[in-house]
Amino acid sequence: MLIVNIANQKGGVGKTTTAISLASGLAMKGKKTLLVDMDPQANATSGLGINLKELNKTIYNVLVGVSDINSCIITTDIENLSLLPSTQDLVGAEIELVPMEHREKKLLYTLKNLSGLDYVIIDCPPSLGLLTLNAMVACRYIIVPLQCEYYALEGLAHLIKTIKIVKKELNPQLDIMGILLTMYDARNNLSKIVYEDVITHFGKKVFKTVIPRNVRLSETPSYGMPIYRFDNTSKGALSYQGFVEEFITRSGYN
Amino acid sequence: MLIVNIANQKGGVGKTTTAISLASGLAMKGKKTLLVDMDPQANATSGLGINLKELNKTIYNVLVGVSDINSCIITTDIENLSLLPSTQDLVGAEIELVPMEHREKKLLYTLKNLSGLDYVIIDCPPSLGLLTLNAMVACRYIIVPLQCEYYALEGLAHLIKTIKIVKKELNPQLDIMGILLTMYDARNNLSKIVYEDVITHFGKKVFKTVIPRNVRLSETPSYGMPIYRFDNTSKGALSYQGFVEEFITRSGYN
Ligand SMILES: Nc1ncnc2c1ncn2[C@@H]1O[C@H](COP(=O)(O)OP(=O)(O)OP(=O)(O)O)[C@@H](O)[C@H]1O
Ligand SMILES: Nc1ncnc2c1ncn2[C@@H]1O[C@H](COP(=O)(O)OP(=O)(O)OP(=O)(O)O)[C@@H](O)[C@H]1O
Ligand SMILES: [Mg+2]
Ligand SMILES: [Mg+2]
Repeated sequence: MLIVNIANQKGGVGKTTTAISLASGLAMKGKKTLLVDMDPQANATSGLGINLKELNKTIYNVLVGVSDINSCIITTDIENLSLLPSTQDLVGAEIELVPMEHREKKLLYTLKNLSGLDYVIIDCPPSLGLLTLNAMVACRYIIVPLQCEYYALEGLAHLIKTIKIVKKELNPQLDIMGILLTMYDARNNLSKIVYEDVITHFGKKVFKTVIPRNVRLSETPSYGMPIYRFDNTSKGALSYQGFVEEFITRSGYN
Repeated sequence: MLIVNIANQKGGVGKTTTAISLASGLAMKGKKTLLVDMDPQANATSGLGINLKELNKTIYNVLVGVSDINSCIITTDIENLSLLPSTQDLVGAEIELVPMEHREKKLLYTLKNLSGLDYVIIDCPPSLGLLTLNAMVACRYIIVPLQCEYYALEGLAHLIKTIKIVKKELNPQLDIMGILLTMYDARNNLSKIVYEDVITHFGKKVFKTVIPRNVRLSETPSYGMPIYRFDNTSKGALSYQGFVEEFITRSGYN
């Protein structure tokens, strides 16, 4: 079982879109995959068409409560893809976890109760607080979606510094699997500048697949389905399919 | 002195771009304005060309430490615009504030030590944690930038619910001044659908000015200046100038 985290404290860079596209892409290739939604916005949950109001148990019950993770996981319309859903109440967890013992290891201990899975993909909120920290302590790899814009690039150094500290203090197996460039717009110079800059600094750590800006990717969440089901011939679907292939190679699984 | 908060827990919707464009627009009209950067990403600080490494004191010293706010405020190269800068260390404040008394009122008490200002504009991080809560308790109005996309629209109900609770429990004078539609792309249907939906539900609460998607707005932060200095004839600059006018009318100040 390989645990991978999709993280970046910069908001709106494509974390959820990448988490859903990767998890569903792996499931459609027959890999048993669990998507964990660690964001109080619960976008990964609604992006798969799940109605938040119908959920009895969520990740909140697992992190702050005493529920067993297996009683909170639900199936989705996609074969081989299951989901640990989020809730807006999770926003309180960041405060409730603070006084607890092993507050940054709650997710790590919970995921140990899972079996029969090939991959666990974790979608993170846009912050470096206790929820993202829990995900960084629990995972083997981090994938960093990077929007081709200035503020996103600026925040990268801080994210990498944080990952190094977590690796040294809490999770020695932690590594960045790669940086995925998202919302690349070939018509605009800024995208090219950011792309060149990232390749120069991070070389092989940058996924060869670049995700273009593609309106179908922003439309698909309103239909509650991954891009492959919404418009399988779109540039968005094709680029994420390429990313899933590259991910499988980098993860060393076949 | 009117205190206004730019907030939305959804990431990447244009909070910082709106905060900088509003604060600098007001200053250029001769209003004494302070921009408060409450985000550990410190984008409002770097977006005004300030080098984070050269800062001795920041908002961290004010919220968690014991420094007087007036000793932490710096001038910018825009006349009438001053800044309370942020730092990446602010990410620790969310945890350090939890055990403190009046943890949600730290900013409120601090801003009481200010004088000689017409406006205070607060840029918030993409979350509903203690930093954003402090800003909601301290302000009179909230402006909600709303990206014309599905996930952003979905999060609006949760944001409004949270604002109602803060108004009832902590800050009775709190109101939403308005919802500002951002990154509107006339070529794409989704923008029109979101626009219609918001107007139907929120009517007059929606600013008449709509901010179009404009590449100059994503380029300007890398030059460390507000849009008016970078490209004053761009669609981005013209639409934000219209917004500043509308803001002055709605705020009742002249
Ligand atoms: N390649 C793309 N092209 C066009 N739109 C995209 C693309 N990727 C994502 N989007 C849209 O951009 C917005 C931001 O993406 P998304 O919500 O996945 O980012 P995020 O990093 O998860 O945001 P947050 O920081 O709020 O969690 C969404 O409305 C999404 O539908
Ligand atoms: N109208 C616009 N057109 C094009 N790009 C824009 C526009 N407004 C903002 N941007 C760019 O989009 C990105 C997101 O905007 P911004 O950083 O202001 O959002 P935010 O809500 O402050 O993000 P965060 O949630 O991370 O704080 C930035 O790179 C910014 O330069
Ligand atoms: Mg997300
Ligand atoms: Mg911002």
